[in-house]
Amino acid sequence: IIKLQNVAKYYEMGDNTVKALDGVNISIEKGDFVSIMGPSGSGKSTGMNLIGSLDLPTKGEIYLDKHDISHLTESELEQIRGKKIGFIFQSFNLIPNLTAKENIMLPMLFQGVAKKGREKKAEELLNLVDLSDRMDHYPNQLSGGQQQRVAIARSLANDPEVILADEPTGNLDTKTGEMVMNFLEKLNKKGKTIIIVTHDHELAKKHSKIIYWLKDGRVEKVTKKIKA
Amino acid sequence: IIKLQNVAKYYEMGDNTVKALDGVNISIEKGDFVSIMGPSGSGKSTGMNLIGSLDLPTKGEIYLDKHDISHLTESELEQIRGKKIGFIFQSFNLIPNLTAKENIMLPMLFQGVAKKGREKKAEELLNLVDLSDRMDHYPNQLSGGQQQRVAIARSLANDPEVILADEPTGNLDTKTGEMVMNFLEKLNKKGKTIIIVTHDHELAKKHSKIIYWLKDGRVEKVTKKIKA
Ligand SMILES: Nc1ncnc2c1ncn2[C@@H]1O[C@H](COP(=O)(O)OP(=O)(O)OP(=O)(O)O)[C@@H](O)[C@H]1O
Ligand SMILES: Nc1ncnc2c1ncn2[C@@H]1O[C@H](COP(=O)(O)OP(=O)(O)OP(=O)(O)O)[C@@H](O)[C@H]1O
Ligand SMILES: [Mg+2]
Ligand SMILES: [Mg+2]
Repeated sequence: IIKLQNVAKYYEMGDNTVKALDGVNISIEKGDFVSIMGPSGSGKSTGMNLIGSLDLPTKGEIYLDKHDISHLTESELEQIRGKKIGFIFQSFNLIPNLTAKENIMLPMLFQGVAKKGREKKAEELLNLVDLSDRMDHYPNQLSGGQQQRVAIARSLANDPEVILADEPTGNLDTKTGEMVMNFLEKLNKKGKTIIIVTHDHELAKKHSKIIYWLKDGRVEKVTKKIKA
Repeated sequence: IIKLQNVAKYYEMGDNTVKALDGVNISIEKGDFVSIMGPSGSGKSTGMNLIGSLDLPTKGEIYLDKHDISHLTESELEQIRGKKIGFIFQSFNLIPNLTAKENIMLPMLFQGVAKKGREKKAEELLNLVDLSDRMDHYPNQLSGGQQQRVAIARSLANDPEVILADEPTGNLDTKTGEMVMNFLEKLNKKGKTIIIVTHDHELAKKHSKIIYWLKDGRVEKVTKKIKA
């Protein structure tokens, strides 16, 4: 369903070139549960942005459902993204002047869902991440982990086929983190494709079937779980 | 060195009161290495802000070096903070239009350190967190873990007596996280007081002597390491 072919992402910094990704090949099948791991600065979030069509590569091709998306316009990318991809950002990216509930309703507004439907779905999702009693709080009135859970709920608003989660449990205690991971596994069993970036090797081993290990902008190795 | 006595922090939300902390007693000796753990939303960051004199309690007293700081003015608090306390925030709070190096130099500027001294110290700290090759990047040109490391370096700029770290390894891979924790342990051996919030029980057990467990705004229990 998603393929990165010889992808590179370079940033020009004066007369220095930062190679965030430098020749990466990643192939993800529909219904996979994939983890991406690697040292800080190795290119994981950059990879996620490219996979999620939030950014375009400097070199190489990106295929989503066999379509080459590496040369689409921003508005064409937006169309695909809004319907198919749910993104949980490493720094959450919540809208500061919208409440938790409004933040979760926003993606549905862009897909033309009626108000009653948006409200009902947002309340279900808030209940799922155990934040029903915080729905009218603004992001700066929420704890770090509560903001992360709002970001998680928001990514599920349009029932996307592909969920990209950049360190989704980084700010959560073990119990809450496991609840989130178990829910992602449930979605995966229903056919959703899940790609997570995590620093937690135990978490990655427990829930995903494939782990891509990045180092210095390249894929260092791929480990696969063999069902016993 | 730091004491919270019957401290409460309430937020009025319309006709609802959110009790972020509801009667907390915490006593920290000079040179301690303390961890604070607990579920998401249990009051850890709120507690850290009060300990770090970044906020004032609704009820109760806060003592820093036996002085009751719960009734000082903002400018009096600023004085104490700048000299004595280094804070690593859960969401980093880097200044977006300053480079990594400038962010680290800023606290020293407030303490009247000369430019040469600020630059030298910032470069040492950047080297310590392995970011010498990123010193001229702006926060939005850094990975999540790199931003966290800049926040860590910045907290050490004025060589503070007390270091407060709110989930300092949340965005770091295991190896980089251990490097940070080992450095905090080194500072602790030199006499610094370290207080960290973490969701990583292994980390807390390995490095700290005392763990305060929060739940629903209260201290549920305290566990202490007994040297074998
Ligand atoms: N400005 C505010 N207004 C209203 N409620 C707030 C505000 N700040 C925090 N809270 C609430 O106070 C409680 C404690 O928040 P705090 O940030 O201390 O939690 P935490 O233990 O650090 O959680 P996490 O592990 O998720 O970071 C939360 O339930 C939060 O919703
Ligand atoms: N806009 C940018 N300009 C310049 N360099 C950048 C930019 N964005 C990212 N980088 C660099 O690209 C590299 C990869 O960044 P990326 O955010 O993908 O890392 P990461 O693997 O997600 O790290 P972490 O685990 O710390 O979140 C980093 O070294 C970073 O400094
Ligand atoms: Mg990242
Ligand atoms: Mg917190």
